[in-house]
Amino acid sequence: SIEVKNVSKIYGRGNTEIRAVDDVSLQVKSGEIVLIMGPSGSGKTTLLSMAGLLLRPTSGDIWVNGVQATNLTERQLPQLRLNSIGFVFQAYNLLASLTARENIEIVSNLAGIHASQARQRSEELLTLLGLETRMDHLPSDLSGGQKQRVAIARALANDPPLILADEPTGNLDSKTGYEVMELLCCGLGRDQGRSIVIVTHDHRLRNIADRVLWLEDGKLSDKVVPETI
Amino acid sequence: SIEVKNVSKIYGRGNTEIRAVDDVSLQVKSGEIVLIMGPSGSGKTTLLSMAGLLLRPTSGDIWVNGVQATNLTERQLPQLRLNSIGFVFQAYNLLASLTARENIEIVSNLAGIHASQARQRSEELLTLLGLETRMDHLPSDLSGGQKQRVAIARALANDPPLILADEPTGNLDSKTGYEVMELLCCGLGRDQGRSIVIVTHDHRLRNIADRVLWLEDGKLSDKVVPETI
Ligand SMILES: Nc1ncnc2c1ncn2[C@@H]1O[C@H](COP(=O)(O)OP(=O)(O)OP(=O)(O)O)[C@@H](O)[C@H]1O
Ligand SMILES: Nc1ncnc2c1ncn2[C@@H]1O[C@H](COP(=O)(O)OP(=O)(O)OP(=O)(O)O)[C@@H](O)[C@H]1O
Ligand SMILES: [Mg+2]
Ligand SMILES: [Mg+2]
Repeated sequence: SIEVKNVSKIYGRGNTEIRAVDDVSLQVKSGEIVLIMGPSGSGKTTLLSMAGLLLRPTSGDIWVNGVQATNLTERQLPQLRLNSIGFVFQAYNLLASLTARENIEIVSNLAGIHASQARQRSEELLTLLGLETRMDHLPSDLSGGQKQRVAIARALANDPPLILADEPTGNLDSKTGYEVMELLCCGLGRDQGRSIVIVTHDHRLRNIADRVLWLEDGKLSDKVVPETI
Repeated sequence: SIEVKNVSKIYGRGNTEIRAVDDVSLQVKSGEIVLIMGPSGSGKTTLLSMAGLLLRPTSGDIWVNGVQATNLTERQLPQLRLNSIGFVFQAYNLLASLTARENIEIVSNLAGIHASQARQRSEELLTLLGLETRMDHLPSDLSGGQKQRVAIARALANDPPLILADEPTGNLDSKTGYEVMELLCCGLGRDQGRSIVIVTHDHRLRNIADRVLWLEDGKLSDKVVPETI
């Protein structure tokens, strides 16, 4: 689960100050899937990064799995992140010198999972995502959508109780995007209470959401703007 | 205009050989907008990169604006690219140490355009793309969709006769994506005969296309698979 309370983020100072996230509060329970949609530049990545403990809020509080993260020191955050959060980055952030499977296994190793079990897990996930023939390739030899799927597999590696995904289908065709949606919402034992927050521009993902929220100019609301046709 | 004739691309050797593009032929006339859709990993970026003279085909020929590019030496290609092709990269490929406007002005400078005219052009394009408040920011301070729009502006900087865009709306919300479509298809004097090839997963772009092609396992056809609902 995740709770964000009166959280704001200001970048810059003085004339160049920008209030990217403005007094946002949000709660996602176990087993819930919440979508956050909104215009480009509205603060979605900034909000998700704070929820994922990758960025300090300017003000406000954050609880991850019941732990008040905003009260922890910088040194305590990595452990909480590793064990509780699977983050899918908008730009994937894969390690360039590791193969697809190694990019996934490394997060299992860091969490103390045995090498053979880590290997089995990475193979299972990559196969579910249609990448069984690309497992030993470096990111530079993968297509955009293949890298995106490796990033998704990595977030699922340690079966975390919280998944935060930043535009996970942006580079996927309709069919592959559908399979990813299926996996996130219904595959891999989600009935065990995992919370999922998906930032997306893809209106089709609304089919798997319990709730859809709208972020505009850093402010959250539930008045979702329908698709422009 | 662009013509691609019996073009193939093979990556790797022996066991790891992958035929990413398989005997593809394609012709796009002046004033035409052609979409290329297809599954993730099917060869779209590879095909577009060869059309954009960024990647040598393993076999086949390519004509850009009537010039047989496959007959030129490596040293002759940059000039042809600079003057004839505007390329929007799937991963944007912006220069990290230059601001949004500088990323656009540098391609104008390289083409011999005066600094003041280059500046006017970059401001016009960034404003049309909704980025007037972000012109002096570095890519690291921009959202994913803002970087994507800078990449689009850069491709349009020198008003080239050929635009090749690799998934130009993947990180844009519906309304912003619509404005980009409008710009590509109908803004900026397209009636002057510019050819546009757009690789995309976004079925809404079909509204502005003259033709839609389908690439699967490196092979091109016109049997387009409809959206999975
Ligand atoms: N440098 C490379 N070395 C080896 N294989 C590569 C290389 N670049 C791409 N490939 C492979 O070639 C195939 C086609 O890649 P390409 O990037 O053209 O796909 P795409 O259609 O653009 O996919 P997406 O929609 O995911 O962007 C993929 O299977 C990819 O893994
Ligand atoms: N490090 C930074 N310094 C200054 N401004 C920033 C920084 N990072 C982001 N911004 C600005 O904050 C605003 C929100 O950015 P954010 O990346 O959260 O948007 P977003 O909703 O994810 O957009 P997109 O849909 O395009 O990915 C944008 O206007 C962006 O330019
Ligand atoms: Mg973003
Ligand atoms: Mg691609």
